[in-house]
Amino acid sequence: VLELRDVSKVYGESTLAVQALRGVSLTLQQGEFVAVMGPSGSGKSTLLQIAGGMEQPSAGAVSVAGHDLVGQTPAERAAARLSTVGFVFQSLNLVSSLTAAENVALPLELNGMASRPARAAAASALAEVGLEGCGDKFPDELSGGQQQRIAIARGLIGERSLILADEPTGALDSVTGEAILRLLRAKVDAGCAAILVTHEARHAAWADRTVFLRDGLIVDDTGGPQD
Amino acid sequence: VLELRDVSKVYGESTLAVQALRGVSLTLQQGEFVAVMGPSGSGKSTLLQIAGGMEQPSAGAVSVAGHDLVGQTPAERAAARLSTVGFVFQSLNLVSSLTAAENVALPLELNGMASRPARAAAASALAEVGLEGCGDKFPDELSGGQQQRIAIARGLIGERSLILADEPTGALDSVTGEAILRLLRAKVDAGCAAILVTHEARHAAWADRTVFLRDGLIVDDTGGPQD
Ligand SMILES: Nc1ncnc2c1ncn2[C@@H]1O[C@H](COP(=O)(O)OP(=O)(O)OP(=O)(O)O)[C@@H](O)[C@H]1O
Ligand SMILES: Nc1ncnc2c1ncn2[C@@H]1O[C@H](COP(=O)(O)OP(=O)(O)OP(=O)(O)O)[C@@H](O)[C@H]1O
Ligand SMILES: [Mg+2]
Ligand SMILES: [Mg+2]
Repeated sequence: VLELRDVSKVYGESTLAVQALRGVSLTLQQGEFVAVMGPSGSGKSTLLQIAGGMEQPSAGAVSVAGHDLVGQTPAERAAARLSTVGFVFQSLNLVSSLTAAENVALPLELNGMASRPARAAAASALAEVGLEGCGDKFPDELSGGQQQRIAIARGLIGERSLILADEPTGALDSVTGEAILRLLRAKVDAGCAAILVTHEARHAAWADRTVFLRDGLIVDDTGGPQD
Repeated sequence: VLELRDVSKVYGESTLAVQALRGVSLTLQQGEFVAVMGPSGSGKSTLLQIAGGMEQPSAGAVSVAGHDLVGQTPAERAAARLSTVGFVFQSLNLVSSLTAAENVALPLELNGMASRPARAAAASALAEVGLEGCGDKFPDELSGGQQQRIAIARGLIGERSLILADEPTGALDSVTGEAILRLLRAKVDAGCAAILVTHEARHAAWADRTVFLRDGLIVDDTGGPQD
């Protein structure tokens, strides 16, 4: 489903250049769940942005569901992403002028689904994250953790072959956080692949293996399934 | 330093009204450090916003450093807040058109300090949170955890008598998170009062006591210092 081969990423030019990733390789099969941990600034979000086609790598190859992302135009990448990748951004990126239900329905409507079935699917996705009845509220009428759960529902909705979740439970209490991990695990067991960036070891334990990043390099990989 | 007496908060009108706080009382002396925990949506951020004078309570009394906040105009509240309260917002609220150093210097400059000493103080505050050398970067050139640390440096800078931190370590790895707690504890030991909202029990353990919120009510308070 996902193949990153020797991916590097540099931000900025010459003296101000920051090397965010240095030759990272990662392969995910269908039904595989990988966690990524590492200190702040080590390249975790950059890895997800490149895997999801939102950022171009400076070097190396990226392919998602068989499509080679590096050779494509931004429009081609966006189209491939819409039907394949579900993304939960670290910065949430909710559209403040849309209600919770409209935000969650957005990926489905952008993919051509009619409004009425998209909104129905959004309502049940919101219920799955414990936000039934909040569909008509705008993001700024909700708490930080409630907003994060809207972003999670939007990232998990629809048939995705790859889910990329960037610290999705950072604003949640441990009970709510575990419920979200259970949901993510169920999506993987139903057949998609997922990468979870987290700072919580007990959340990484839900994955099949954990990759550790430090200064843009993969320094450890727990390999086989956790016993 | 802070006294909340029977504070209630309702958002919205009539049938859509949400009762965020229901008669909450909390008193903080100088040098006292209180943690607040509770499920997502239980009223933690609302409590901090009211304690810091950013939101008006629907009922009850609020006084910070002897000033009664409820009777004041927004301008009077803002002036009292600038010289008294340091705030770390859950949503960060960084000014994207300012650099990291300019964001951190802002509370000092708004309080009348000249640019040059304010920037020098900002540079050392950024170093205290592990971001030396990032002063000239803009927020969107930094990772999520780096942005959170800018917001923390801004909330702790200058002589504050009350620090209100709303889940300041949600985006940080455990090593960086502990370093931030140590910094907050040092500010309290130097004489200010602080409230920390957190979902991590091991971070709440740094405080003198922990208050638990549920559906807008204080349901538990560990009272005396943790043994
Ligand atoms: N501006 C607003 N308008 C309407 N309702 C609001 C507003 N802000 C918060 N609420 C509601 O008030 C309640 C308390 O919100 P608050 O932000 O204080 O929760 P919290 O405990 O900080 O939660 P979290 O852990 O998710 O950040 C929630 O039910 C929320 O939906
Ligand atoms: N748009 C950008 N422009 C310049 N530098 C950037 C940009 N985005 C990230 N960086 C830099 O690249 C490095 C990696 O950033 P990244 O966001 O991938 O870190 P991260 O591991 O996700 O950290 P965190 O845990 O704090 O979210 C950091 O040093 C950061 O400052
Ligand atoms: Mg990140
Ligand atoms: Mg909150």
